[in-house]
This record gives sequence, structure tokens and C-alpha cells, in this order.
Amino acid sequence: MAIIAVFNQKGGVGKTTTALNLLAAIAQRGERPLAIDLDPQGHLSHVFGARPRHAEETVCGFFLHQTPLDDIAQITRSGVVLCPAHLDLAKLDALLGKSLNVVLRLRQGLRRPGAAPGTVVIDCCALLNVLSLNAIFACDLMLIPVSCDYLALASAREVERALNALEPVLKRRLPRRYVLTRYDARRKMSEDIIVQMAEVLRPEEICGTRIRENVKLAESPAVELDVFRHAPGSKGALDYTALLDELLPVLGGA
Amino acid sequence: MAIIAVFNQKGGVGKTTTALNLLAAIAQRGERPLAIDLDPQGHLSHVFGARPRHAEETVCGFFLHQTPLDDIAQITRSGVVLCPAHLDLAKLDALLGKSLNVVLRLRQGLRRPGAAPGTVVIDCCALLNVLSLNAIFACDLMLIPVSCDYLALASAREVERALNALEPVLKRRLPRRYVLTRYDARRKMSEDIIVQMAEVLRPEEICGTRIRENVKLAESPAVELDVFRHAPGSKGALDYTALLDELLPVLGGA
Ligand SMILES: Nc1ncnc2c1ncn2[C@@H]1O[C@H](COP(=O)(O)OP(=O)(O)OP(=O)(O)O)[C@@H](O)[C@H]1O
Ligand SMILES: Nc1ncnc2c1ncn2[C@@H]1O[C@H](COP(=O)(O)OP(=O)(O)OP(=O)(O)O)[C@@H](O)[C@H]1O
Ligand SMILES: [Mg+2]
Ligand SMILES: [Mg+2]
Repeated sequence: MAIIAVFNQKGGVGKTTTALNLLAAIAQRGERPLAIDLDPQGHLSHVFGARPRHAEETVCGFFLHQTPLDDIAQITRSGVVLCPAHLDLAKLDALLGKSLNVVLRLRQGLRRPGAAPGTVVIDCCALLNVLSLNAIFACDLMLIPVSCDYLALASAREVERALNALEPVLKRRLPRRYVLTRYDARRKMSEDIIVQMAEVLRPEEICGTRIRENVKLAESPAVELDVFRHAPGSKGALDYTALLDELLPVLGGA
Repeated sequence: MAIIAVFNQKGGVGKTTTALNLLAAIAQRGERPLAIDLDPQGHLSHVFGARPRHAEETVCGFFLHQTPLDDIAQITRSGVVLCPAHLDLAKLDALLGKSLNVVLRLRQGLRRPGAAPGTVVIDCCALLNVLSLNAIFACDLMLIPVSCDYLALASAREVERALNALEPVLKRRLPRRYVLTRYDARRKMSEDIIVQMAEVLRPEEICGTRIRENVKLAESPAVELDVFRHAPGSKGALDYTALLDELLPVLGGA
């Protein structure tokens, strides 16, 4: 089992786009990956066509009522298995707090005996809240999308600082990869962001793969598809395949 | 006094870019507008060069300790007066809850007797939390940036639904304007978004002004400037001036 948490405190940097298309790239290889949507806004769930009516049928039920993840999981038309989100997830911080026992819940749920093997991808919201902490403590690898702009880079530095602050609790340096998204080679700013990233992050933790700006990636949610089914052969499809290929060895140990 | 709340539940749609450059457009006209940063991540405050060390010196102090907004306000080099944010704002939902008396606090603070006249612009985070509710209840006009993509459009529809649900409490239809951001006329998707917006929103509530994709808008935060000082005459500067001109009559009554 290899668990990837997709997280960055900045909004709109491509977390959901990355989770969606990484899951689709895995499914393209014949696997049935598990998607966990931890964003109360449920964008990932929405793109998969999920419209859960009751919070108990979603990840909310897992956190509040110990509903097994297997009972929440639903098959989607792309072959991805999804544990959908619900707006009520927004209440979890107030209801549960952030004690160690609460932030370890997802880890315990995913690593229970008899859990299906395979890859898990967790989409987070743009906040370091109890849900995102659950993703961080559950994962084998953190994938931090960084859109090609200064505000996203600043947030990536804050993620790095937050992870380092959590090290005593995590008891190790959590494996992480920073991936540039919305990369536009024609913009001088893109090169500036690349240079700055290499200065403030460990070079080996920056993905060689950059996800280029590609309108197909922005269009696919409108038709509730991932980019492979909406626009096979597009730059978006090629880049997310390349990203999966780059991450597989990193996950190999997990 | 005219109070504008900049809000959309979707991340990265240009809320902060819009708040920053609308404030700068107003300052360009010789006024000293008031900026209120209600995003715990404090991006607007950061671009203004504010680095508040203690939560009490920020908007946090206003909400938790009744510190007057005048004591929190600081002059920035662009002439804008700023009430900065702090990470501790993230705790306010748990600490204060969302009762009517809590969500009216900012309104009361801004409209106190003897408050300076002039325009106020409030930057919100991508969540309908107690801070954003304060902005909604305080404002004369809600400005909802919608980046030219389907996920932002879906979130704009949710904002519309949320505002309509709040109408009984607000006791009126809150004046609002939806403004397209990151508009790229070369993309077919942009036209599609425009068509869909006109179908799901009231046409008179959609701004004629569209903020075009302009790298100057993305660059200016890196040098802690607004677009007028970073790139006067750029498309970004022209578009935010045009947006201000379009909104002035709407605020005129306030
Ligand atoms: N490489 C890309 N090319 C073109 N558009 C992209 C690309 N990556 C993301 N987008 C678009 O940018 C917008 C923001 O992306 P996305 O919703 O994935 O970000 P996010 O980090 O999940 O946002 P949030 O913080 O709201 O969860 C979406 O409309 C998406 O389609
Ligand atoms: N019209 C534009 N042209 C070019 N870049 C833009 C434009 N509008 C916004 N951006 C860039 O897009 C990114 C997201 O914008 P911004 O931070 O203003 O969104 P936001 O809605 O405030 O995000 P958050 O939800 O994180 O608060 C920023 O890097 C910004 O510089
Ligand atoms: Mg998302
Ligand atoms: Mg912002």
C-alpha cells in the first residue's frame, strides 16, 4: 500500500487536479486506486460524479461514527474507488480537536489488517486543519503542488516549515515531493519560481516533472472526467503520466 | 462609507489579487481606503509588508479582546490603511461559534459612531467560516471573483445559494457583483464560462469588466507592490481601474 497526500495551504494551486489525474494515471495502468476526499467542498468527489446526500455515507461517517472506509467507498466510472467528502467535514475541527489520537485516525483506518493493497491518493483542502493533519500522518509521501506563482511558492515554504515542526511527532522526515503546476515556459516568472524553489527546498525533493498549463486539465472537470478520458494524448495527460512514473520508485518502498 | 467584501469559497480565484488592486486603484485616486485581512494565511497583509508578531495587534485582537479597529490599523507605504491578519484567526470558529451576535461584530466595529468615512475592502479566505460571515454581514457590496474555469463557476453558484439562504437573516438581497478573473480571450473555455455565468446568475450582477490574465498581477506580490506601482499601464492596472469605475456607482448609495 502506498499512500499519497496531496496538500498545500494555498488555494487553487492544483491539488484536486493533481489528485484526480494521478489517480486516473494509476487506473490507466490497470490498478484500482483508492481516492479519499478530505475537502469539505468536495471538488474531487464532484468530478467523480459523487453526490452523497448524507454525511454518514461519507468520510464524515468514518471520522464521527467509525463507519469502516470499506462501507463508504464507492466505485466510480473511471475504475477509481472513492471515499467521498461532505460539507459537514468543515465541522470536524470544532467537534474533534487535533489531539494525536484524532490525527492518527485515518492512518489507522487505512492500515487496518486486511485492508486492500494498492495506491491511495488523498485530496486535502487549503488549510492545515484536523483533516489535512490526518492525511499527513497517514501518508507515505506528501505531494505538494506549487503553481508557478509567488504566493504558491511562499505557501510551499510554509508547508516545509510545518512539516519540519511536526518531525518530532512524526518521528522521521516525512518523504515529500514538490511538483510545479500550471508551468508556462514562455513566462519569465516561471523561471524565477524554479530558481527560488531550488534555493529554499531540497533539490532532490523537487519533481523533475512539471505539469504544464493545459486547458484540457481545466476543462475535464466540467464533463466529470479526468484528462486521460477527456483528452488522451494532451500535454496534461502526458505530464501526469510522467509524474506517476517519477513517483513510482519513491513509493516503491511503501 | 462603502464596505466591499471580496469572497468566493474556491481557492486561488483572485480574491487577494482583487482586494489588493482595488484598494490600490482607490488609493491612486487620492483616497486612503481601509483594508481588512480576514484570511488566517494573511496573504494580503504579507503583500503590504505587514509582519505582525502578536495576534492581539491584529484583527484577532478585535474579535477576541474588543481591541478597537483604529488601534489595529497601520499605514502601509501605498497609502492604504491595513488591519492585518494573523494565523490565530483560524481558531475563531472553534472559540466563538457563528451566532448572530458573533457574525455582526465586524459590522458594528466598522459602523461605530465617529468611524472614518471612505471605502473599506475586506479580503476573505476560501471558506464560509465565522470570519467570512462577518464580512458578508458587514458589507454594502459583495464582490465575487470568478476565475475563468469550471470549478470557480461552480463555487460562484454555491456562493449565490449561500447568500440566498442568508436572506431571511440579512433581511434584504445583499448587493453583489461577480467579476471574471484570469480571463483569456484566446481560450474557448473562457467563452463557455461567460455563457454559463449568464445562465445561472442575474446578468445585471455580472461585471462588464473582466480582469484579464496578466503576469504583472502575479508578479507584483513578489515585490510587495500592487500592480499600479509594479507595472503602471499594464493590462492588470487598466482592468482594475475599469473595475473600480464600474463599481463606484453601485457603492454610491452606500
Ligand atoms: N496545469 C493546469 N493547466 C490548466 N489549468 C489548471 C492546471 N492545474 C489546475 N488548473 C485549473 O486551476 C484551477 C485550480 O485548480 P485546483 O482546483 O485543482 O486547485 P486546488 O489546489 O485543488 O484548489 P482548492 O484550494 O480550491 O482545493 C482549476 O480550475 C483547474 O482546472
Ligand atoms: N488576472 C490575473 N492574471 C495573472 N495572475 C493572476 C490573476 N489573478 C490572480 N492571479 C494569480 O493567481 C494566484 C491566485 O490568486 P489569489 O491569491 O489572488 O487568489 P485567492 O482567491 O486570494 O486565493 P486564496 O483562496 O488562497 O486566498 C496568485 O498567484 C495570483 O497572483
Ligand atoms: Mg481542491
Ligand atoms: Mg487570498
